[in-house]
Amino acid sequence: EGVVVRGVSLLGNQSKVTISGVADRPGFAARIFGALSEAHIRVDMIVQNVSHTGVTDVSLTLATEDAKRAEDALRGILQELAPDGDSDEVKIKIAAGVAKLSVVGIGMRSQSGVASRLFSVLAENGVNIQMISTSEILIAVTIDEAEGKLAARVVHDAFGLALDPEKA
Amino acid sequence: EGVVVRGVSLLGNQSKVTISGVADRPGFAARIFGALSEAHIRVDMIVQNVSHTGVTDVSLTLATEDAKRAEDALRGILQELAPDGDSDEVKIKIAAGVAKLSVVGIGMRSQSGVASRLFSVLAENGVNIQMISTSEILIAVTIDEAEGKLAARVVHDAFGLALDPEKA
Ligand SMILES: C[C@@H](O)[C@H](N)C(=O)O
Ligand SMILES: C[C@@H](O)[C@H](N)C(=O)O
Repeated sequence: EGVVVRGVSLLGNQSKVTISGVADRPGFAARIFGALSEAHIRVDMIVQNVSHTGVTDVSLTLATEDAKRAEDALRGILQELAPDGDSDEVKIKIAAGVAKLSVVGIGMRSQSGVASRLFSVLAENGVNIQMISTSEILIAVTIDEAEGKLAARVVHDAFGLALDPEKA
Repeated sequence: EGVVVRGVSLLGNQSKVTISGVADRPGFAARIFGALSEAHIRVDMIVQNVSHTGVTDVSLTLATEDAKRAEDALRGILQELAPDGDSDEVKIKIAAGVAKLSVVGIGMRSQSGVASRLFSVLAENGVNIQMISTSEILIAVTIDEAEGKLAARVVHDAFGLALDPEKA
Protein backbone atom coordinates (compact mmCIF):
# COMPACT_ATOMS: atom_id res chain seq x y z
CA GLU A 1 0.00 0.00 0.00
CA GLY A 2 3.02 2.27 -0.35
CA VAL A 3 3.47 2.79 3.35
CA VAL A 4 7.00 3.34 4.56
CA VAL A 5 7.59 3.10 8.29
CA ARG A 6 10.63 5.18 9.08
CA GLY A 7 11.20 5.08 12.79
CA VAL A 8 10.05 4.11 16.23
CA SER A 9 10.64 6.34 19.22
CA LEU A 10 9.96 6.05 22.91
CA LEU A 11 9.35 9.03 25.19
CA GLY A 12 9.56 8.17 28.87
CA ASN A 13 8.89 9.90 32.18
CA GLN A 14 5.43 10.95 31.11
CA SER A 15 2.25 11.30 33.09
CA LYS A 16 -1.28 11.23 31.75
CA VAL A 17 -3.82 13.72 33.05
CA THR A 18 -7.49 12.95 32.44
CA ILE A 19 -10.32 15.36 33.12
CA SER A 20 -13.58 13.44 33.04
CA GLY A 21 -17.09 14.78 32.85
CA VAL A 22 -16.24 17.77 30.65
CA ALA A 23 -19.28 19.34 28.96
CA ASP A 24 -19.32 18.59 25.25
CA ARG A 25 -20.20 22.11 24.14
CA PRO A 26 -18.07 24.90 22.64
CA GLY A 27 -15.63 26.55 25.00
CA PHE A 28 -14.62 23.78 27.35
CA ALA A 29 -11.53 22.48 25.60
CA ALA A 30 -10.48 26.14 25.23
CA ARG A 31 -10.87 26.67 28.97
CA ILE A 32 -8.68 23.68 29.81
CA PHE A 33 -5.84 24.55 27.48
CA GLY A 34 -6.12 28.26 28.22
CA ALA A 35 -5.47 27.49 31.89
CA LEU A 36 -2.51 25.25 31.02
CA SER A 37 -1.10 27.77 28.56
CA GLU A 38 -1.32 30.59 31.11
CA ALA A 39 0.63 28.44 33.54
CA HIS A 40 3.22 27.86 30.78
CA ILE A 41 2.77 24.13 30.92
CA ARG A 42 4.17 22.16 28.01
CA VAL A 43 1.77 19.50 26.81
CA ASP A 44 2.65 16.59 24.53
CA MET A 45 -0.38 14.53 23.43
CA ILE A 46 -3.96 15.70 23.64
CA VAL A 47 -6.65 13.07 23.20
CA GLN A 48 -10.39 13.49 23.31
CA ASN A 49 -12.89 10.89 22.15
CA VAL A 50 -16.58 11.37 21.42
CA SER A 51 -19.00 12.18 24.19
CA HIS A 52 -21.67 10.10 25.85
CA THR A 53 -24.62 11.82 27.51
CA GLY A 54 -23.21 15.27 26.76
CA VAL A 55 -19.87 14.84 28.56
CA THR A 56 -16.51 13.45 27.58
CA ASP A 57 -12.96 12.94 28.87
CA VAL A 58 -10.10 15.18 27.82
CA SER A 59 -6.67 13.67 28.36
CA LEU A 60 -3.20 15.00 27.89
CA THR A 61 0.30 13.73 28.47
CA LEU A 62 3.22 15.72 29.77
CA ALA A 63 6.53 15.31 31.57
CA THR A 64 5.94 13.94 35.03
CA GLU A 65 7.94 16.82 36.51
CA ASP A 66 5.20 19.18 35.26
CA ALA A 67 2.23 17.13 36.43
CA LYS A 68 1.80 18.85 39.78
CA ARG A 69 1.73 22.32 38.22
CA ALA A 70 -0.78 21.12 35.64
CA GLU A 71 -2.99 19.73 38.36
CA ASP A 72 -2.86 23.01 40.28
CA ALA A 73 -3.77 24.97 37.13
CA LEU A 74 -6.69 22.65 36.42
CA ARG A 75 -8.10 22.21 39.92
CA GLY A 76 -9.04 25.87 39.92
CA ILE A 77 -11.32 25.53 36.90
CA LEU A 78 -12.77 22.03 37.32
CA GLN A 79 -16.24 23.03 38.39
CA GLU A 80 -16.61 25.41 35.44
CA LEU A 81 -16.13 22.49 33.06
CA ALA A 82 -19.35 20.77 34.06
CA PRO A 83 -22.46 21.03 31.87
CA ASP A 84 -24.24 23.00 34.60
CA GLY A 85 -21.14 25.03 35.39
CA ASP A 86 -21.15 24.04 38.99
CA SER A 87 -20.97 20.30 39.50
CA ASP A 88 -18.87 17.89 41.49
CA GLU A 89 -19.00 15.50 38.56
CA VAL A 90 -15.87 16.82 36.87
CA LYS A 91 -12.88 14.83 38.08
CA ILE A 92 -9.18 14.93 37.42
CA LYS A 93 -7.01 11.84 37.48
CA ILE A 94 -3.24 11.81 37.08
CA ALA A 95 -1.09 8.74 36.51
CA ALA A 96 2.70 8.75 36.29
CA GLY A 97 4.79 5.97 34.81
CA VAL A 98 3.60 6.46 31.26
CA ALA A 99 5.65 6.16 28.09
CA LYS A 100 4.65 7.25 24.60
CA LEU A 101 5.66 4.94 21.75
CA SER A 102 5.49 6.52 18.30
CA VAL A 103 5.73 4.90 14.89
CA VAL A 104 6.54 7.44 12.22
CA GLY A 105 5.86 6.74 8.60
CA ILE A 106 4.75 8.23 5.35
CA GLY A 107 1.71 7.29 3.36
CA MET A 108 -0.06 6.03 6.43
CA ARG A 109 -3.45 7.34 5.29
CA SER A 110 -4.59 3.78 4.84
CA GLN A 111 -3.42 3.29 8.37
CA SER A 112 -5.30 0.18 9.27
CA GLY A 113 -2.37 -1.96 8.01
CA VAL A 114 0.39 -0.30 10.00
CA ALA A 115 -1.85 0.25 13.02
CA SER A 116 -2.98 -3.35 12.99
CA ARG A 117 0.61 -4.59 12.86
CA LEU A 118 1.72 -2.26 15.64
CA PHE A 119 -1.21 -3.17 17.89
CA SER A 120 -0.71 -6.91 17.20
CA VAL A 121 2.96 -6.84 18.08
CA LEU A 122 2.21 -5.07 21.35
CA ALA A 123 -0.63 -7.47 22.13
CA GLU A 124 1.51 -10.53 21.42
CA ASN A 125 3.96 -9.22 23.99
CA GLY A 126 1.30 -8.49 26.58
CA VAL A 127 1.67 -4.71 26.36
CA ASN A 128 -1.59 -2.89 27.00
CA ILE A 129 -2.43 0.17 24.89
CA GLN A 130 -3.77 2.92 27.14
CA MET A 131 -4.38 5.72 24.61
CA ILE A 132 -4.10 6.04 20.84
CA SER A 133 -3.62 9.21 18.83
CA THR A 134 -2.76 9.26 15.13
CA SER A 135 -2.03 11.58 12.26
CA GLU A 136 -1.15 10.84 8.66
CA ILE A 137 2.49 10.36 9.50
CA LEU A 138 2.41 9.15 13.07
CA ILE A 139 0.73 6.55 15.25
CA ALA A 140 1.31 7.22 18.94
CA VAL A 141 0.22 5.02 21.81
CA THR A 142 0.73 5.42 25.52
CA ILE A 143 1.74 2.38 27.51
CA ASP A 144 3.05 1.55 30.95
CA GLU A 145 6.59 2.86 31.17
CA ALA A 146 7.65 -0.41 32.80
CA GLU A 147 6.98 -2.09 29.44
CA GLY A 148 8.58 0.72 27.42
CA LYS A 149 11.89 -0.92 26.58
CA LEU A 150 10.27 -4.24 25.69
CA ALA A 151 7.66 -2.51 23.54
CA ALA A 152 10.23 -0.41 21.71
CA ARG A 153 12.36 -3.48 21.00
CA VAL A 154 9.59 -5.71 19.66
CA VAL A 155 8.08 -2.94 17.55
CA HIS A 156 11.48 -2.02 16.15
CA ASP A 157 12.02 -5.69 15.24
CA ALA A 158 8.57 -6.06 13.71
CA PHE A 159 9.18 -3.15 11.38
CA GLY A 160 12.88 -3.87 10.84
CA LEU A 161 13.89 -0.46 12.14
CA ALA A 162 16.51 1.42 14.06
CA LEU A 163 15.38 2.47 17.50
CA ASP A 164 15.55 6.21 18.11
CA PRO A 165 15.08 7.05 21.79
CA GLU A 166 13.40 10.44 21.75
CA LYS A 167 15.01 13.04 23.93
CA ALA A 168 12.35 14.45 26.20
CA GLU B 1 7.80 29.72 22.34
CA GLY B 2 9.26 29.17 18.88
CA VAL B 3 6.15 27.62 17.45
CA VAL B 4 5.49 28.16 13.78
CA VAL B 5 2.04 27.32 12.51
CA ARG B 6 2.35 26.50 8.84
CA GLY B 7 -1.04 25.55 7.55
CA VAL B 8 -4.65 24.71 8.18
CA SER B 9 -6.43 22.04 6.22
CA LEU B 10 -9.98 20.72 6.13
CA LEU B 11 -10.88 17.16 5.15
CA GLY B 12 -14.57 16.71 4.47
CA ASN B 13 -16.94 13.85 3.73
CA GLN B 14 -15.77 11.91 6.76
CA SER B 15 -17.63 9.65 9.11
CA LYS B 16 -16.68 8.74 12.65
CA VAL B 17 -17.04 5.16 13.82
CA THR B 18 -17.02 4.54 17.57
CA ILE B 19 -16.85 1.11 19.17
CA SER B 20 -17.77 1.45 22.82
CA GLY B 21 -17.29 -1.04 25.60
CA VAL B 22 -14.01 -2.46 24.27
CA ALA B 23 -12.04 -4.42 26.87
CA ASP B 24 -8.96 -2.52 27.97
CA ARG B 25 -6.58 -5.49 27.80
CA PRO B 26 -3.95 -6.47 25.23
CA GLY B 27 -5.26 -7.69 21.91
CA PHE B 28 -8.46 -5.76 21.43
CA ALA B 29 -7.18 -2.80 19.45
CA ALA B 30 -5.29 -5.34 17.30
CA ARG B 31 -8.53 -7.24 16.64
CA ILE B 32 -10.35 -4.12 15.51
CA PHE B 33 -7.69 -2.90 13.13
CA GLY B 34 -6.88 -6.40 11.93
CA ALA B 35 -10.49 -6.75 10.80
CA LEU B 36 -10.42 -3.37 9.08
CA SER B 37 -7.07 -4.07 7.45
CA GLU B 38 -8.26 -7.44 6.11
CA ALA B 39 -11.22 -5.67 4.54
CA HIS B 40 -8.78 -3.17 2.99
CA ILE B 41 -10.44 -0.25 4.66
CA ARG B 42 -8.50 2.98 4.72
CA VAL B 43 -8.63 4.68 8.09
CA ASP B 44 -7.67 8.30 8.79
CA MET B 45 -7.70 9.18 12.51
CA ILE B 46 -7.65 6.67 15.33
CA VAL B 47 -8.50 7.97 18.80
CA GLN B 48 -8.67 6.05 22.04
CA ASN B 49 -8.82 7.66 25.47
CA VAL B 50 -8.22 6.01 28.82
CA SER B 51 -10.56 3.37 30.14
CA HIS B 52 -13.10 3.49 32.93
CA THR B 53 -14.12 0.28 34.67
CA GLY B 54 -11.94 -1.82 32.35
CA VAL B 55 -13.53 -0.74 29.06
CA THR B 56 -12.98 2.14 26.69
CA ASP B 57 -14.12 3.57 23.35
CA VAL B 58 -12.08 3.19 20.20
CA SER B 59 -12.96 5.66 17.46
CA LEU B 60 -11.75 6.11 13.93
CA THR B 61 -12.57 8.39 11.06
CA LEU B 62 -12.75 7.44 7.42
CA ALA B 63 -14.33 8.51 4.16
CA THR B 64 -18.11 8.24 4.40
CA GLU B 65 -18.14 6.10 1.25
CA ASP B 66 -16.22 3.43 3.21
CA ALA B 67 -18.32 3.54 6.38
CA LYS B 68 -20.72 0.76 5.44
CA ARG B 69 -17.90 -1.67 4.62
CA ALA B 70 -16.19 -0.77 7.90
CA GLU B 71 -19.39 -1.43 9.81
CA ASP B 72 -19.79 -4.82 8.13
CA ALA B 73 -16.21 -5.76 8.98
CA LEU B 74 -16.66 -4.74 12.59
CA ARG B 75 -20.14 -6.15 13.26
CA GLY B 76 -18.72 -9.62 12.86
CA ILE B 77 -16.26 -9.20 15.71
CA LEU B 78 -18.15 -6.98 18.15
CA GLN B 79 -18.94 -9.60 20.74
CA GLU B 80 -15.32 -10.75 20.91
CA LEU B 81 -14.29 -7.25 22.02
CA ALA B 82 -16.13 -7.44 25.31
CA PRO B 83 -14.23 -8.15 28.55
CA ASP B 84 -16.05 -11.48 28.90
CA GLY B 85 -15.74 -12.24 25.18
CA ASP B 86 -19.42 -12.61 24.72
CA SER B 87 -21.38 -9.57 25.77
CA ASP B 88 -24.03 -7.38 24.23
CA GLU B 89 -22.34 -4.40 25.84
CA VAL B 90 -20.05 -3.66 22.90
CA LYS B 91 -21.74 -1.17 20.59
CA ILE B 92 -20.87 0.45 17.31
CA LYS B 93 -22.03 3.92 16.40
CA ILE B 94 -21.44 5.60 13.06
CA ALA B 95 -22.01 9.28 12.29
CA ALA B 96 -21.57 10.87 8.88
CA GLY B 97 -21.18 14.59 8.26
CA VAL B 98 -17.83 14.92 9.97
CA ALA B 99 -14.92 17.09 8.90
CA LYS B 100 -11.36 16.98 10.20
CA LEU B 101 -9.64 20.32 10.70
CA SER B 102 -5.86 20.11 11.06
CA VAL B 103 -3.39 22.75 12.15
CA VAL B 104 0.12 21.87 11.10
CA GLY B 105 3.08 23.44 12.77
CA ILE B 106 6.58 22.83 13.97
CA GLY B 107 7.81 23.07 17.52
CA MET B 108 4.39 22.37 18.91
CA ARG B 109 5.73 20.29 21.79
CA SER B 110 4.62 23.00 24.14
CA GLN B 111 1.29 22.68 22.50
CA SER B 112 -0.91 24.23 25.09
CA GLY B 113 -0.43 27.66 23.43
CA VAL B 114 -1.39 26.68 19.88
CA ALA B 115 -4.08 24.28 21.09
CA SER B 116 -5.57 26.88 23.37
CA ARG B 117 -5.73 29.41 20.55
CA LEU B 118 -7.25 26.94 18.11
CA PHE B 119 -9.85 25.75 20.61
CA SER B 120 -10.72 29.35 21.61
CA VAL B 121 -11.24 30.48 18.04
CA LEU B 122 -13.56 27.54 17.40
CA ALA B 123 -15.43 28.15 20.65
CA GLU B 124 -15.88 31.86 19.91
CA ASN B 125 -17.52 30.84 16.66
CA GLY B 126 -19.77 28.25 18.26
CA VAL B 127 -18.00 25.28 16.66
CA ASN B 128 -18.08 22.20 18.86
CA ILE B 129 -14.98 20.00 19.04
CA GLN B 130 -15.99 16.34 18.81
CA MET B 131 -12.59 14.62 18.95
CA ILE B 132 -9.00 15.76 19.41
CA SER B 133 -5.85 13.97 18.32
CA THR B 134 -2.41 15.55 18.33
CA SER B 135 1.21 14.89 17.49
CA GLU B 136 4.24 17.13 17.72
CA ILE B 137 3.51 18.71 14.38
CA LEU B 138 -0.25 18.45 14.09
CA ILE B 139 -3.39 19.22 16.06
CA ALA B 140 -6.44 17.61 14.49
CA VAL B 141 -10.02 18.04 15.61
CA THR B 142 -13.21 16.62 14.19
CA ILE B 143 -16.19 18.91 13.89
CA ASP B 144 -19.58 18.96 12.22
CA GLU B 145 -19.02 19.22 8.48
CA ALA B 146 -21.76 21.85 8.30
CA GLU B 147 -19.41 24.15 10.22
CA GLY B 148 -16.34 23.13 8.24
CA LYS B 149 -16.01 26.14 5.97
CA LEU B 150 -16.65 28.59 8.81
CA ALA B 151 -14.16 26.83 11.06
CA ALA B 152 -11.47 26.72 8.39
CA ARG B 153 -11.93 30.42 7.66
CA VAL B 154 -11.78 31.65 11.26
CA VAL B 155 -8.83 29.43 12.13
CA HIS B 156 -6.98 30.51 9.01
CA ASP B 157 -7.60 34.14 10.00
CA ALA B 158 -6.57 33.58 13.62
CA PHE B 159 -3.23 32.17 12.56
CA GLY B 160 -2.79 34.47 9.55
CA LEU B 161 -2.51 31.53 7.18
CA ALA B 162 -3.33 30.32 3.72
CA LEU B 163 -6.11 27.79 3.62
CA ASP B 164 -5.14 24.48 2.02
CA PRO B 165 -8.20 22.32 1.36
CA GLU B 166 -6.92 18.78 1.72
CA LYS B 167 -7.73 16.47 -1.13
CA ALA B 168 -9.39 13.40 0.37
C1 LIG C 1 -15.21 18.62 25.18
C2 LIG C 1 -14.81 19.88 24.48
O1 LIG C 1 -13.84 19.61 23.50
C3 LIG C 1 -15.98 20.62 23.84
N1 LIG C 1 -16.62 19.81 22.85
C4 LIG C 1 -15.47 21.91 23.22
O2 LIG C 1 -15.71 22.15 22.08
O3 LIG C 1 -14.81 22.67 23.85
C1 LIG D 1 -8.61 -0.89 24.24
C2 LIG D 1 -7.44 -1.54 23.60
O1 LIG D 1 -6.59 -0.57 23.01
C3 LIG D 1 -6.62 -2.43 24.54
N1 LIG D 1 -6.08 -1.65 25.63
C4 LIG D 1 -5.51 -3.11 23.77
O2 LIG D 1 -4.38 -3.01 24.15
O3 LIG D 1 -5.73 -3.70 22.77
